[in-house]
Amino acid sequence: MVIAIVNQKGGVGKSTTTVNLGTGIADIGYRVAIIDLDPQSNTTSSLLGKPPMDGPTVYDVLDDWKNATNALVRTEVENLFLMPSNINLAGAEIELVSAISRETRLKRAVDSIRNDFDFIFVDCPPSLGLLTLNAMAAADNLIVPIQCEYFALEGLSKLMETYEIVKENLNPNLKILGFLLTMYDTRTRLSLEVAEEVRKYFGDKVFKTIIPRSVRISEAPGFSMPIQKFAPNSKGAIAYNELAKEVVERAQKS
Amino acid sequence: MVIAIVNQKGGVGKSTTTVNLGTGIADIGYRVAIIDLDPQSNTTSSLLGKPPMDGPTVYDVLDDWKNATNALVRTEVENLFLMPSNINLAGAEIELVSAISRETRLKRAVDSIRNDFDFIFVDCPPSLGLLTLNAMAAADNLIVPIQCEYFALEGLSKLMETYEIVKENLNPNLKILGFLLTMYDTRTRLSLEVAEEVRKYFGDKVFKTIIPRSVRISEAPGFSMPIQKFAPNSKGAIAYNELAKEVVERAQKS
Ligand SMILES: Nc1ncnc2c1ncn2[C@@H]1O[C@H](COP(=O)(O)OP(=O)(O)OP(=O)(O)O)[C@@H](O)[C@H]1O
Ligand SMILES: Nc1ncnc2c1ncn2[C@@H]1O[C@H](COP(=O)(O)OP(=O)(O)OP(=O)(O)O)[C@@H](O)[C@H]1O
Ligand SMILES: [Mg+2]
Ligand SMILES: [Mg+2]
Repeated sequence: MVIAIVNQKGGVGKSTTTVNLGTGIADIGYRVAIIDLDPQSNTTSSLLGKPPMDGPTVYDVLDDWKNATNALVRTEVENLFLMPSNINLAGAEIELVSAISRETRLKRAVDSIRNDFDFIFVDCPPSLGLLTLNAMAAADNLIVPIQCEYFALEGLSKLMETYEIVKENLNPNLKILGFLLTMYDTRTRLSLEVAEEVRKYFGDKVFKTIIPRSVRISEAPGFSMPIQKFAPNSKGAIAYNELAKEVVERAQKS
Repeated sequence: MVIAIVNQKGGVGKSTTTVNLGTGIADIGYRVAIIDLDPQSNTTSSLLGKPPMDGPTVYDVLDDWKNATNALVRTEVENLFLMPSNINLAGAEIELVSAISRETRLKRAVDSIRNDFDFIFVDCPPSLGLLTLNAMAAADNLIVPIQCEYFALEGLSKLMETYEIVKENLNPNLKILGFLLTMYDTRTRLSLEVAEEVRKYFGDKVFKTIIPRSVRISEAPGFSMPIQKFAPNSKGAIAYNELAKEVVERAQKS
């Protein structure tokens, strides 16, 4: 199953969720690939430290889908592979505008590796441009991280609009696997109010698992480790492992 | 003076800084305009509640610079005016690609209102695409908010590269007014380490004022108020007022 992690709002936990959810599912025993489609390459640095010096990256894969298998590298986590991004990707949004089949270039690549993995996650940049459209065209499902802050609901109507457009024009089978509440701070009313509001809108589509705000989660990337390796007994690691189980369950039902 | 608030990393406090710094400077007595160049329009909703139902927005101004004066609306803050954005702006990145003088459309508009204000702030989306290029081409100075988290330094080299390209090709007088440390959490080592690292790289360019992580700051947009109106004696309001003084001082020297 191919899952894109999307939300054009910045800093809501897309990369953090991609790394820690991917690890949680790999730890269960599934074969997982992560594609870093964000030019900032936060996911790549969270798993590898530095983008690899040589070899193809996701930029080369958008250029030629046949690079896909060679672009996958092992990570420190068993069963978890990564298609890294690097700074070249920053130019892709503009370069793709005039390319042939500009919205489905990633889909060609993903389809060529789909049978080698149980789950493929795609981390997206904070925009609804051509990179995110490529991810939505290639995916079976979306996961939408929502930060428990005031601006959380503002951009969702545009995201849902884009989802409908992609479904109509590029990928009729696309579904939303769920909305994930992140950086939930039990000490503030704001988190509670936002969570209630999100559940009012999206009901059962909201994952039962809530990711708490936790300093350990924000420290882990500095050691190039997912939270499960950096602080295995922390509330962040437990939450992402719970989420992994919930995602697998939903995937089997869908 | 025209100041663009830029950082392609998402969720670092660009909109929050635009609203609260703009208010701090307007409260001193200067005439201030804020341009919301982010399709998410978080700055617009922080000051107005909802994007205005009619009248030109920044999207119409990019289309025709003569709309600039009509697009400015009063806010609840004395001396503070806003050029709002709305959802139409989301299409602008792709629409601008083939437009005439695509990188300097905002500059034409800003130049037509520049003499009516002491300060003009431009809030940018989390990307280095055509909207942010327009802001950098129109600005005299940049302020770069940096969240005190691990990923903070990752994207800065690309931002500096873009700054150099804009200086060489579009705006030779562009300068960096300063780097602003935001969401500083005194309880964590991570904030301390990131702050030290940033000062090592950028020395005196880093503002002395540090913005603390504060729940009151994240609650204020829910009441469509800047922090100075929502919680005037909070550490967040005091910090942004300190920053306002520091920005005015630096502006007078530059
Ligand atoms: N549950 C959490 N608790 C505390 N900090 C968190 C949590 N999740 C993420 N963070 C931190 O918040 C910041 C933003 O998270 P992240 O980079 O994953 O968001 P993103 O949506 O991928 O951002 P972008 O829009 O720039 O791609 C990071 O510094 C990260 O370490
Ligand atoms: N000093 C602070 N303390 C606590 N929360 C903050 C602070 N500054 C900003 N926030 C909150 O963090 C979130 C991100 O801030 P903001 O939206 O201003 O960042 P941004 O860089 O404009 O994001 P984007 O990249 O999406 O445009 C918001 O929910 C905001 O309320
Ligand atoms: Mg990210
Ligand atoms: Mg913003």
